[in-house]
Amino acid sequence: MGKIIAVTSQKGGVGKTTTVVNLGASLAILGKKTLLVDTDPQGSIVANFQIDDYEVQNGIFDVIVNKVLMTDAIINLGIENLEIVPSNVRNEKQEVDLFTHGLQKHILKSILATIKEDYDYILLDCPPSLGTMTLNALAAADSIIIPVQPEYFAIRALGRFIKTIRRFGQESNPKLKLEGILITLYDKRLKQSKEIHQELKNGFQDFLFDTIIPRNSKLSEAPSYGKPAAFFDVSSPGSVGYLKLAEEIIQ
Amino acid sequence: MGKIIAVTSQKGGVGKTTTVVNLGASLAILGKKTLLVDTDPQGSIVANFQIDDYEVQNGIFDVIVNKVLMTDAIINLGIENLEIVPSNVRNEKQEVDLFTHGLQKHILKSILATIKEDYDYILLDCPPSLGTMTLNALAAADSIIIPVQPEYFAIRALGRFIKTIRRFGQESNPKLKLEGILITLYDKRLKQSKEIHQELKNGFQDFLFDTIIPRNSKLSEAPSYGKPAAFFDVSSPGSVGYLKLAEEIIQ
Ligand SMILES: Nc1ncnc2c1ncn2[C@@H]1O[C@H](COP(=O)(O)OP(=O)(O)OP(=O)(O)O)[C@@H](O)[C@H]1O
Ligand SMILES: Nc1ncnc2c1ncn2[C@@H]1O[C@H](COP(=O)(O)OP(=O)(O)OP(=O)(O)O)[C@@H](O)[C@H]1O
Ligand SMILES: [Mg+2]
Ligand SMILES: [Mg+2]
Repeated sequence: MGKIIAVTSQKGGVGKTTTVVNLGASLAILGKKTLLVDTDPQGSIVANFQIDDYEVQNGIFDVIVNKVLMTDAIINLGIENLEIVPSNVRNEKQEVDLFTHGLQKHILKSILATIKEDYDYILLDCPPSLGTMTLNALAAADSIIIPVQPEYFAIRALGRFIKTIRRFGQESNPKLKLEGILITLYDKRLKQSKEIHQELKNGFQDFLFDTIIPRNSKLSEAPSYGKPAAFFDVSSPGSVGYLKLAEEIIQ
Repeated sequence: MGKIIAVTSQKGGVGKTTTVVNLGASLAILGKKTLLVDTDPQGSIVANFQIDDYEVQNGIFDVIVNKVLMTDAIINLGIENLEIVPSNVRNEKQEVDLFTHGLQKHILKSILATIKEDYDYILLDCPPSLGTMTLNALAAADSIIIPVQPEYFAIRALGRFIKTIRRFGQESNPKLKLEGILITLYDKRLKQSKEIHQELKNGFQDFLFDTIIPRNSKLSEAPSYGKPAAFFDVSSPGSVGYLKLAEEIIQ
């Protein structure tokens, strides 16, 4: 069925990578064959699974720049239904090469076309900017998820971002949909969490996921266990949040 | 004396903007004439002081793209010793124009030269990427501060980033110094805070500031008060942290 979902936001540190890793794990648990693709040159999705850089042969860099086959960059984690393509950008020269090759916005789309039908879901992790990799992800995706931390500038930034994506979509990917806006890092001890949640409901009612991801230490500790939270503490609020999100998406 | 300090990191959401706003406020409180410059096209430093976009006439965008005088972009906040230059990028076309003009890496440096001696400190807020605005900030700065959140990939990302900056410094700004690495968002309830702090001490001993900025709700709530935490709750851990940092820098 090959549904491609890009997880993107221009704001940094809002849980794009955490969402890709944990939503991916949840979809896998629920029986959906899932591929995680790291398009962030600074990305370290592999490190969430305690795979060291020296164990990685090929990644999205090698596929896009050196025309390595996508199938040669897919890492099997030994976890049912979950595979990943690391970013594998080792230094700044490689980052520049990736950027230059990425100027052809549809290169990622054509690469994913070669393996799309092997998976139920392909999740694309994006860097915190509207650069070539994010634009490639937007050109390739069927839909996008925008994680939003409930902090004071979230609404303004979100409005601008959605405008930009709509315009880009009209030019380069008219079928691009908004899967949903996901509230992340919700901290119930902070008054702003409730305030901004309400503002988001007022402004973006139809697009907000019902699921809210709470701030939960299990999610940030997960890399020290080498696996997503659902695989070592499935009843933690963070794990439950992402499982619910997966169910919401699968409906 | 005009010391220019760029606050920069490739990781998103680590407190670059929070550091610029609160360190700036602290330097002002300690009697140093301080200017905050927002080089982030997505930036909203003004919103921390409850200034609305429609109240802003000129910003770094107008100075760099339309050759407006820097002095015409400086906003007096009515706070002693503290002024700001907003980013004032209103839409994507402006963001592209800023990018294109920013390809001349020394344009920010020459702009700042016109007002450098009017201040004791000029703090530059950077976006979460090594794009044209960050490169301009690095070319213009006397020194840099790198905020680091103690999370599991912080060390690896930091090492790569410092390498990149060193190389850039050699080419474009040989006198560029590392003012220090600042641990931010330190959460004493998380075991990883202490672990990563220790790893940072082991790897970057001489460059770590003694001051650590704790996670403190006063810092994230500040925008709802329209002023940095030190101006409404000076004894909060967040305020005290940034005041100590200012003292450490002034020495
Ligand atoms: N719900 C959560 N609870 C606790 N910690 C979280 C949660 N979501 C994310 N984090 C932590 O917050 C930090 C930032 O998250 P993450 O790296 O996923 O954001 P990002 O949007 O991918 O950042 P970037 O913009 O740099 O790519 C990480 O240390 C992560 O472990
Ligand atoms: N010490 C702290 N305690 C509590 N909240 C904090 C602290 N530092 C930053 N924050 C909050 O964390 C969020 C991210 O901080 P901030 O915007 O300063 O990071 P940034 O590095 O500038 O992000 P970006 O990479 O998007 O520019 C904001 O909501 C901010 O209020
Ligand atoms: Mg990320
Ligand atoms: Mg910022």
